[in-house]
Amino acid sequence: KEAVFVQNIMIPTVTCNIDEDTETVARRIIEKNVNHVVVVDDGGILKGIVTSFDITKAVAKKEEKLSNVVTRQVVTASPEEPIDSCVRKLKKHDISALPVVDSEKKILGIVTSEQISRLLGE
Amino acid sequence: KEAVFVQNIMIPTVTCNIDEDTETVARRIIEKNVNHVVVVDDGGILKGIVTSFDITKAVAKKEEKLSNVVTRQVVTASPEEPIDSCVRKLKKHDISALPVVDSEKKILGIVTSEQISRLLGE
Ligand SMILES: C[S@@+](CC[C@H](N)C(=O)[O-])C[C@H]1O[C@@H](n2cnc3c(N)ncnc32)[C@H](O)[C@@H]1O
Ligand SMILES: C[S@@+](CC[C@H](N)C(=O)[O-])C[C@H]1O[C@@H](n2cnc3c(N)ncnc32)[C@H](O)[C@@H]1O
Repeated sequence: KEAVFVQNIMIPTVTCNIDEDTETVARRIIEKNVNHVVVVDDGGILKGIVTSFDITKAVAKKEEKLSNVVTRQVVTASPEEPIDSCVRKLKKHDISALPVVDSEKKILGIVTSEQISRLLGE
Repeated sequence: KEAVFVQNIMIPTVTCNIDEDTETVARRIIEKNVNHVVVVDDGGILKGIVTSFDITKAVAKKEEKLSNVVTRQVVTASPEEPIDSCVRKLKKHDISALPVVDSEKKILGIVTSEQISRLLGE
């Protein structure tokens, strides 16, 4: 098995801004057919993450504001990071995606357990 | 690499009944910390699947009834199925979990891309 790195399997991110409302983000998740939306500022810098799990939490807790469901402390990956390191991070935090950032926290892409699992189907 | 089969990595399912409402299922997703809920009848037979993606769809489309967001045509796996076959099914249908059933469609567990990706971290 050749070593695989994040840059080989990362995909483009679907993003939103912290000022958008929950319903708008929910529509984007459905239109783009993804489960993870990365929250960025106007310079493309990582500010948080919102997933379909968080939208579900908003339904369960009757929460309206996006800023109350966004996760701010985001676990990330770097492009040169090996896949086995990502898998350990995903397992440790019980999450299924890692936004990929550069040294200034600028968003470069996202790596998901869906993409990682596909390495086993080849 | 030893061959790995569904029965080696499948986990217990969180289930619901088609008569429950969307908010109750959303609360169960949050309480159990999962993204997939399997819809079963009183005999434990597979009837559909509801995910946090579907609850997000209910928010995006202002849909109240669970029966209008449940996916009825479910792609499944069997306990003796090899993992690479599951990965191809997940990719083909753009989904991230396969309920595991016996020949009578009785629910035995679920296999997710999260569990499959963990095989690469060992
Ligand atoms: C703890 S997981 C539990 C459910 C399931 N394992 C999953 O991955 O969706 C759900 C929570 O993780 C958060 N989350 C997802 N990816 C994350 C990441 N890279 N860093 C920090 N939190 C993340 C989401 O915002 C959500 O509140
Ligand atoms: C097509 S996926 C797209 C988003 C993302 N790839 C994911 O897996 O959540 C979302 C839809 O797939 C459906 N789904 C999930 N697992 C399924 C399965 N095993 N068989 C059929 N449909 C499934 C859900 O009910 C949901 O409506």
